[in-house]
Amino acid sequence: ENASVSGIAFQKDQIKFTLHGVGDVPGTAFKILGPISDAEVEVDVIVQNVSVDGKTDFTFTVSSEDEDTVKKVLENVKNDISFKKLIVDSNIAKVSLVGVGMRSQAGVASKAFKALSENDVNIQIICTSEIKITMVVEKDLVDKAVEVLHKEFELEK
Amino acid sequence: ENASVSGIAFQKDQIKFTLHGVGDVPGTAFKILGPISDAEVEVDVIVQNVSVDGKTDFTFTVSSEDEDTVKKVLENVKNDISFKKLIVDSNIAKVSLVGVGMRSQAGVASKAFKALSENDVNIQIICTSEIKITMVVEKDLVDKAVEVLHKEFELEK
Ligand SMILES: C[C@@H](O)[C@H](N)C(=O)O
Ligand SMILES: C[C@@H](O)[C@H](N)C(=O)O
Repeated sequence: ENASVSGIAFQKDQIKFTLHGVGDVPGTAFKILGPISDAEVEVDVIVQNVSVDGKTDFTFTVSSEDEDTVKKVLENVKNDISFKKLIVDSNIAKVSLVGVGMRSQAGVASKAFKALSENDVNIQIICTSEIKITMVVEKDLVDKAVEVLHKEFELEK
Repeated sequence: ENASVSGIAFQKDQIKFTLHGVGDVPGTAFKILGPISDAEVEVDVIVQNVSVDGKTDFTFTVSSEDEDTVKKVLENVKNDISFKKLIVDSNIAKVSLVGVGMRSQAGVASKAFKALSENDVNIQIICTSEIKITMVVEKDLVDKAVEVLHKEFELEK
């Protein structure tokens, strides 16, 4: 199992924007991200879960330096997309486990989640692909998270 | 922009489990995924967005053949994790855009979202990493989604 995790990556200077309570209809994701991309802002993580009662949350992270640009863009699209509230959080960091064949091992993910929970690191966002588990945690906890995961997966620092 | 998308992947025989309304405290993700991994079930996508009022939704997909195993496992953990309801949906498929350097191009994501919305394909889940945009759509729409994305990004079938 350990053999499949090849490294831990992290990124601190990010800011998270969450549009809480958007309508789950075709076009919503484009109405949010289209204007952001037109403003030439680089987006990192995009995450959206299933809707319940027709509403869902749409979250994306950008570099901290783009905070004002994104706020302006979202101000302009406010009338085009209905959402209950905008949650902006700059007190975050991204931590990723990188490896190959990870997907087939819920064990890797659960091992990472266990190690973080034993060290009181709350996981705010989780998003996985075949070779990567991406998590967002509180900025102050990212160093601890990276250390805990290095130890858990027996990786060199 | 197009140059950065190298392919489209899809997977049909999946089933999506969503624990709606879990507590956003350390240990929750492990309590859900630990038993699933102990049962040797292969998990594909795991996605969780930020919590609002201390609650969030935890979704993961597995192969359709593992439906009964996962249901049994979740039945056993029900008392250990508080959640409002379990939503199980086998009418889904995964569609992914694969490429390099994709992250830096919100443009790629917004282009994909636009093309899908113009063809009335609703996106149920979105989860991105640097080289991949993963989406979950209704099973009946996956062929159309793949075709639309091939055309949009000028890829060979
Ligand atoms: C919420 C958003 O993803 C919507 N379902 C869409 O397809 O654009
Ligand atoms: C919801 C779940 O991810 C929780 N925040 C945890 O850390 O386990």
